[in-house]
Amino acid sequence: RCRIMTIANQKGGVGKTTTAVNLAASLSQHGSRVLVVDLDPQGNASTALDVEHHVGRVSVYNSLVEDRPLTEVVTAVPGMPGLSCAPATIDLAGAEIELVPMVARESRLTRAIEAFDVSALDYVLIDCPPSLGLLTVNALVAAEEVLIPIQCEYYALEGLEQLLRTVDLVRGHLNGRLRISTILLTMYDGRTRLASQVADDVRSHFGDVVLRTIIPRSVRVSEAPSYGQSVITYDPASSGAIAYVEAARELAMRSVLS
Amino acid sequence: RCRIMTIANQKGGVGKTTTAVNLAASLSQHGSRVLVVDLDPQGNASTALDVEHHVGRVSVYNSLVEDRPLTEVVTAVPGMPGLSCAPATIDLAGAEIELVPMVARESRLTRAIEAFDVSALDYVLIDCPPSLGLLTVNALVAAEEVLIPIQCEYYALEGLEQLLRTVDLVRGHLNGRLRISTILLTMYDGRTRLASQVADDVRSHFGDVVLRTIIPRSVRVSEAPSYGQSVITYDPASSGAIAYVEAARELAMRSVLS
Ligand SMILES: Nc1ncnc2c1ncn2[C@@H]1O[C@H](COP(=O)(O)OP(=O)(O)OP(=O)(O)O)[C@@H](O)[C@H]1O
Ligand SMILES: Nc1ncnc2c1ncn2[C@@H]1O[C@H](COP(=O)(O)OP(=O)(O)OP(=O)(O)O)[C@@H](O)[C@H]1O
Ligand SMILES: [Mg+2]
Ligand SMILES: [Mg+2]
Repeated sequence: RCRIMTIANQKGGVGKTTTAVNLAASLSQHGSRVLVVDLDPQGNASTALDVEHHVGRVSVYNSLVEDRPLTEVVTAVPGMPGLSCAPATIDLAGAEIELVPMVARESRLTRAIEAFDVSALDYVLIDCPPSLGLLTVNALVAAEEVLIPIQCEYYALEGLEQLLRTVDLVRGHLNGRLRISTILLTMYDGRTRLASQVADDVRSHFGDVVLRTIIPRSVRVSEAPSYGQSVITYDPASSGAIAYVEAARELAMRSVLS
Repeated sequence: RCRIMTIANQKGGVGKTTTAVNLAASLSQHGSRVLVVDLDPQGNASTALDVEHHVGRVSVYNSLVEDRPLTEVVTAVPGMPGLSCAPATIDLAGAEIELVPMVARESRLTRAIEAFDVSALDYVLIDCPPSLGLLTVNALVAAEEVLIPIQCEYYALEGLEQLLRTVDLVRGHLNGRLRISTILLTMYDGRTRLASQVADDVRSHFGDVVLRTIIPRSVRVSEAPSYGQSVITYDPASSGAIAYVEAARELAMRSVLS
């Protein structure tokens, strides 16, 4: 059974893209077949996976707005067997407005994924932009699980209530299967007391949903995308790579049935 | 003459709020009278300035959607003479959709600011959410200057083209006075080659628009909001505070007439 997971948090810069890319790379290195769907008009996940996404190329935009089959959009990630990507292009920036008057505007991505043969996949990871607009709603409707990356910084807790409320709304009206299955603590800087305070807060509030593995702040993680690689292949021995491999293993062990 | 400046970048987590808050604190400490307008539904700037913004409180939302005068929204920042804030509440999350059918939807903030007595102010700094929707467009229409914070990380350059195009569109159709007056390099981590590469790239591309002052990554900067303070008052001797004071001085020296 293919697990469809949306990586969402409207707070900016918390590690959504970094988590989507590095979990996908690690899962595929251990034999899973993974598709990353890039729903962010900036296309950071497409860049990190070294997948072409210049203006005019067929992209997720075409699947959402013109019902283009995903098979025409999905492309293999160079050098990473088992890993593929449905890239985002800048056209996606206009999609939120274009979708507003459309029929079934919240479930365009669901239709595209259902028409795609996911039986050959183990995971679909959907990277979202930093907002709770129609692109993120489409991702929440298409998925069964939500993974929320939470940066170990003070502002991290402020927007959570709004995100939880949006997930509830989507579950209530659009997708009854949706649940917050995973919370991942990211950019943990052991030098500051603040990071451990935020981590403790999150664990006491969300309990077992929070992965035991914490992703440390690691320069190698932020350097990897400039080489079109995940940190898993760029520097496998770095603390960031080791943590993402651990987190992927923990994620794989948690069955959705739990 | 009051300078109205929008702090925008749709890339998430690049230091928009941190820049708005710490420039405002520094300018007001040196005698300027500054208003911070928080246009981000998460209300991070309101939090950092220790201004009440629970649900139901009058906020920028009411000025945008119900034409409530800004005088009823603006409140003094505790302990910081000369500094005031128009806070954001969670209601603002719905504003983008509510504004879509409204008359003059892009210039609601402009009307609110024009009706407000800015002659008693030296600066209005507008903090934006990480998107290019109607809230950010309202900010771009209301302002004469745009300050773009650019994080010294790889993804920082990806979304810039889209931002520049949006500024051009607003200047062409909605606000002929608008110009990108300032670019500020943020979260510079001297330990990585990547940071200096990004900084060099940005300088060679934008020239003198880029402030000479660079904001270093500094733990004290990220701790300050948890005390409801700017880093300027939380730890004035920290590298982050010193850099923001320098940046504020440089900004003040650059007259808009240049
Ligand atoms: N563990 C880490 N250590 C160091 N840097 C990191 C780490 N995780 C992410 N980063 C860096 O922090 C920045 C923000 O991360 P990322 O872009 O993944 O966040 P995001 O939530 O996807 O942002 P957006 O809200 O814009 O989509 C990037 O420059 C990234 O390289
Ligand atoms: N110079 C710095 N050194 C260390 N941490 C910083 C620095 N500047 C900002 N931060 C931290 O990085 C995170 C992102 O900064 P901030 O929230 O200001 O960015 P933003 O662009 O406003 O984010 P959003 O896109 O969500 O509005 C915050 O936790 C902040 O405290
Ligand atoms: Mg991202
Ligand atoms: Mg912000």
